[in-house]
Amino acid sequence: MTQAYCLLSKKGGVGKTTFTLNCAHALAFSGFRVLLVDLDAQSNLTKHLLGKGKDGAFPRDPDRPDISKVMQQRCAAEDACLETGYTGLHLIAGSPDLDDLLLLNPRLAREPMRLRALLSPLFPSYDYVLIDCPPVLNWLTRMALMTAGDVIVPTQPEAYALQGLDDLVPWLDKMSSTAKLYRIVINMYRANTQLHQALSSQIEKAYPGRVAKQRVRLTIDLPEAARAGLSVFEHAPASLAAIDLFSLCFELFGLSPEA
Amino acid sequence: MTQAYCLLSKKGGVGKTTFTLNCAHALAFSGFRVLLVDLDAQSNLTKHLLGKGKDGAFPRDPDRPDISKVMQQRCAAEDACLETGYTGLHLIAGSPDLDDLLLLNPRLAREPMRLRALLSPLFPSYDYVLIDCPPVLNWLTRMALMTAGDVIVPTQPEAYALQGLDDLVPWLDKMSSTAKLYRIVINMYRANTQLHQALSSQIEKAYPGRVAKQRVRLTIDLPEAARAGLSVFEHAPASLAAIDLFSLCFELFGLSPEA
Ligand SMILES: Nc1ncnc2c1ncn2[C@@H]1O[C@H](COP(=O)(O)OP(=O)(O)OP(=O)(O)O)[C@@H](O)[C@H]1O
Ligand SMILES: Nc1ncnc2c1ncn2[C@@H]1O[C@H](COP(=O)(O)OP(=O)(O)OP(=O)(O)O)[C@@H](O)[C@H]1O
Ligand SMILES: [Mg+2]
Ligand SMILES: [Mg+2]
Repeated sequence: MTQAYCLLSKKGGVGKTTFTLNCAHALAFSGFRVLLVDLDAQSNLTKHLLGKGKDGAFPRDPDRPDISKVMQQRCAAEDACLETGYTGLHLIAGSPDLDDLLLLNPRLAREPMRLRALLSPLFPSYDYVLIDCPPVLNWLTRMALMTAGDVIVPTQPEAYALQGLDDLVPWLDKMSSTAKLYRIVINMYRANTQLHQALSSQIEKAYPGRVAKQRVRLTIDLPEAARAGLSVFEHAPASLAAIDLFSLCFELFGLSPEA
Repeated sequence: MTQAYCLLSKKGGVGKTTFTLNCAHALAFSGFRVLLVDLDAQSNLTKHLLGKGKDGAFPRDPDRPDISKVMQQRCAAEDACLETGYTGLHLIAGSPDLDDLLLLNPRLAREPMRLRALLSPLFPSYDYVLIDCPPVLNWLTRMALMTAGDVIVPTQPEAYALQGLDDLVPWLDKMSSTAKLYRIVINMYRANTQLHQALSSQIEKAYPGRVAKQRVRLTIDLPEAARAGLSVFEHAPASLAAIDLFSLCFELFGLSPEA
């Protein structure tokens, strides 16, 4: 039974891409088949996975299939599933064209099920599907919501990010007749600060039962791993970041620590 | 001679709102007249400045003038300049309606000078205008670019943010026939990490003459101040954050340290 998740937030820079990348690796290293979908015109996830050229250069390739071409039906979804060099980890690439997609295809704004229709035939080939989203709640991320069963919402325990949560949750309720399952994950947690302790408790009180027990601490290992083009499990396997993320995967996906 | 700036980035969560808020306070506290424009549907800047209710509650007010109504010409720009409780600091509020604006007024996508036409009559009343933008490069932030003379681009010295810079600079060149003046500011700088030192140097080499010498360090004082609904100059006036930001204002705006 394929489990599909979208990484969603209104607030920018809370860790959507970082979580997508590292959770995907934890799942693939544990033997599961994982499909990643990069729905962000920024395409950090794609550049991370495909940017293995000299100096992490990201080879521009106008012939590369990507999610924008899939959504315009200029290529078949199964032809867009790219190998990443990691066993069991495939990627449908993002593209800058995502920003112009609505101008090219205005109808997409009224077809919230389009992405689901195009991607769900692929699902039986994967155990997990993770969709990385841009920091926006709009027609495009609505499509992601309709495609995935569940939602993971990273957040910083800080004022502006909390304001983003207050916008996101009503939007989720508005977007689907049955409220989607969503889990909030506290990221960049600085345990030794009163602010983060207080706001983390505040989030847990405001969204009871929705907040992952595992908080992911602020650590230089995560951006270092991104810089190296690696998951934190490869770059810093004994780090607090690796431990936090693996525990998070256990909590979110039931991933067994014995794996 | 009014100086207008937009705070721009493709990458989310790099510090646009934090810089807008705190630089505006530094300027207003120094006796200048400052107009803030919140162009982000998230409206963190607006909620920060107007959210002085109990528990920082942000009073919903359908009659409040905001930038969305100004752009639809449902209210005059000068009527939208709200007092903030700080001398010399005015705000044109953001609104969630910014996300639907293009659906309501599709013509706006083809009128990049519209915002400038609506706001420039206000400029003579202010010494500085700062426009806080959402993390996107599109028709709306293009309007901000056309309205402001200069651009401030906060960035983290981390891989994904650097990828955002590589998208932003060509976009700036494409958007204006004379390349807009832009300054990159390194934010959330962790001086004791090899990663941040190396990537900061890399940014300086890639954008010679464009990167502010002053880097703003990662510090809990900035999110704490945001939580308190204050600028860092009020919340933690002797902090490294206050020093870094004031020095940055000196460098960016020629703000005198004797003020
Ligand atoms: N726990 C953490 N500790 C330290 N740095 C982190 C942590 N999580 C993420 N980061 C770093 O913070 C930055 C923002 O993270 P990321 O890009 O994953 O967020 P995002 O939500 O995908 O942003 P956007 O809204 O732009 O898509 C990145 O440079 C990333 O390496
Ligand atoms: N130098 C810093 N040190 C520590 N925290 C910071 C620093 N600068 C900003 N922050 C915090 O980081 C978070 C992101 O900053 P901010 O919201 O200003 O970024 P932004 O670019 O406006 O984000 P968005 O793309 O969502 O509009 C906020 O919680 C803010 O308080
Ligand atoms: Mg991202
Ligand atoms: Mg902001």
